[in-house]
Amino acid sequence: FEFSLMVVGASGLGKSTLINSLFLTDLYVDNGYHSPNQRLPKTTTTQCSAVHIIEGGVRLQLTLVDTPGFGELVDNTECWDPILKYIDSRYEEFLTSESRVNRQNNPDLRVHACLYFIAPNGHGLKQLDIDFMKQLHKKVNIVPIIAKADTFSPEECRAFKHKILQDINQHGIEIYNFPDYDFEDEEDARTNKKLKESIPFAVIGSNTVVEQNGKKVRGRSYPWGVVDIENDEHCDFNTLRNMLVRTHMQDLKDVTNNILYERYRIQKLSK
Amino acid sequence: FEFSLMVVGASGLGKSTLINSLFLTDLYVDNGYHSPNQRLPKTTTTQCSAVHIIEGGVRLQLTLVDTPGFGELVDNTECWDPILKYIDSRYEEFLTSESRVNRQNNPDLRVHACLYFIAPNGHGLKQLDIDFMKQLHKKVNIVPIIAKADTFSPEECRAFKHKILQDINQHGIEIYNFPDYDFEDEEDARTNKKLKESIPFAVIGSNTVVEQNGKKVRGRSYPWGVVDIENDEHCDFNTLRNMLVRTHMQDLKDVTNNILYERYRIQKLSK
Ligand SMILES: Nc1nc2c(ncn2[C@@H]2O[C@H](COP(=O)(O)OP(=O)(O)O)[C@@H](O)[C@H]2O)c(=O)[nH]1
Ligand SMILES: Nc1nc2c(ncn2[C@@H]2O[C@H](COP(=O)(O)OP(=O)(O)O)[C@@H](O)[C@H]2O)c(=O)[nH]1
Repeated sequence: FEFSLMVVGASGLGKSTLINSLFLTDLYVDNGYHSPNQRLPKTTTTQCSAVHIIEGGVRLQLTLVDTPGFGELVDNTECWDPILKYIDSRYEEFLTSESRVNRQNNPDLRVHACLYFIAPNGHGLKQLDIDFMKQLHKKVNIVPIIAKADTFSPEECRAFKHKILQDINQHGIEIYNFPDYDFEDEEDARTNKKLKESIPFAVIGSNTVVEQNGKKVRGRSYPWGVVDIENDEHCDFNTLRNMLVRTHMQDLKDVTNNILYERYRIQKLSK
Repeated sequence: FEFSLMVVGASGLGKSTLINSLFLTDLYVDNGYHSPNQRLPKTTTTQCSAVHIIEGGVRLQLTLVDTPGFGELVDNTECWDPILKYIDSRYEEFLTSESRVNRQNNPDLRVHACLYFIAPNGHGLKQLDIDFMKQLHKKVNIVPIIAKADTFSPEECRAFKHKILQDINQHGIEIYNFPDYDFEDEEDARTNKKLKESIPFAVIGSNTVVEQNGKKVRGRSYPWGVVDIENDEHCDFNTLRNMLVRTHMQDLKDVTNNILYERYRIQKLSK
């Protein structure tokens, strides 16, 4: 089972920490991404690491596409170009392999989801966020994420989410749409509804285990209290993890294959 | 007693909140700055508001220089230009007024300190921060501030401060230097030493009063705990306030007059 996840956002927004938290691995540490000294923040070359992980009993071939240097410069004009090229070249590869006689065992390296990290500063989307999403929304499933959500109090978080959605609608940005499945289960229907209402997910990530009231939790320890990233009162980490890794991974792949890739294919073949 | 304070940093870093916290006023709310709708984030016109406040029994004519739109665009090349122009035109005004016959009552609107807000994301100074400070450090007292310091755990904060100072030294940036006064008092000497060691100040601002263990504090209320901005264990707010409004205000004015303005004057007159 293959899944390719792209991670985009300015340096220091907690991307590596979140990916490690999501998949309970030290992918980034192993690949040397975690060390700031090893990063070259001025490069915008996308970097991939392929990892095998077991999630819920399923062996997952996860490809992580990191996009270092995004938004790092004083002049960030078209800093999405390398990202666009990456996505298109995976589509191109797939198009070529699709037309071969023997096409059973071709890997699917197309980007199935792009986690776009929004800084918890600002009063809404920045111009760069808007420009980036407009360039990418017709090519890849964009899942906007509010990074380092522990910067917000609950009311500020609600207001910020509301403003982000307003900006997204106002600029005609199409983010990944959670389909309304026919839920047999009342519980599942409620969970799905709650999921849709939490967008954009406000996440907090952590690679460390801390103590909270005598029990060990994955979180962040502050002088004024302990964040538990798996507590739904604290952030949407669990919500994101459930939808990405459990309930919606197949749909993200289907939308990529049936809609986004088809759009590329039609454009390419009708030239 | 006049003091002119410039505030620079990207939108949403808590600048208005901090200024209101420092001077216990709603300057920004009164001036309409606080409302995001009234802001035009794409303008980089410096905006001034003059306020009379009483601090420690002294009537202070405080001029606040806000710099909306700083770093807001996709291309931020030379976004410091309007700021440079503002500082130079105040020097020019002063130079002109100094040469008049009757120069007793001329207001001193030269910028005495520039609070530069560093985002608590990233792994150190961003390129824009470095470029800005290099353009401004010979013209104005730069006091770098780590904004929204409640994003950091104590260890992360120490590491970030260390990295910022490293970047500042590496790029030859001259920030405002706290002079070593001859302290008669042991206590004052220790306080001054502690001050110098806290740079850059990691601040948290708040316009709201919240409850912490039954007492009211100015702070931020999170599901996992309450930040008290006046608690030195939580942030350097008190340290910044003391140095800016009490102990070092005169020195900031002296350095501006004796060193920074003189540099401008010599350059101007020797042309
Ligand atoms: N406040 C806060 N800090 C975080 C969070 N996630 C990571 N960090 C910290 O932010 C810093 C940068 O994280 P990193 O994952 O390296 O960011 P990246 O550059 O986007 O990959 C580290 O000091 C992390 O411990 C979070 O959810 N909240
Ligand atoms: N986490 C955190 N949030 C803050 C802090 N100061 C202000 N805020 C919040 O950040 C948002 C933007 O603040 P504002 O003062 O308008 O920022 P400005 O655009 O830089 O003037 C508001 O929701 C504030 O309540 C702080 O120290 N820490």
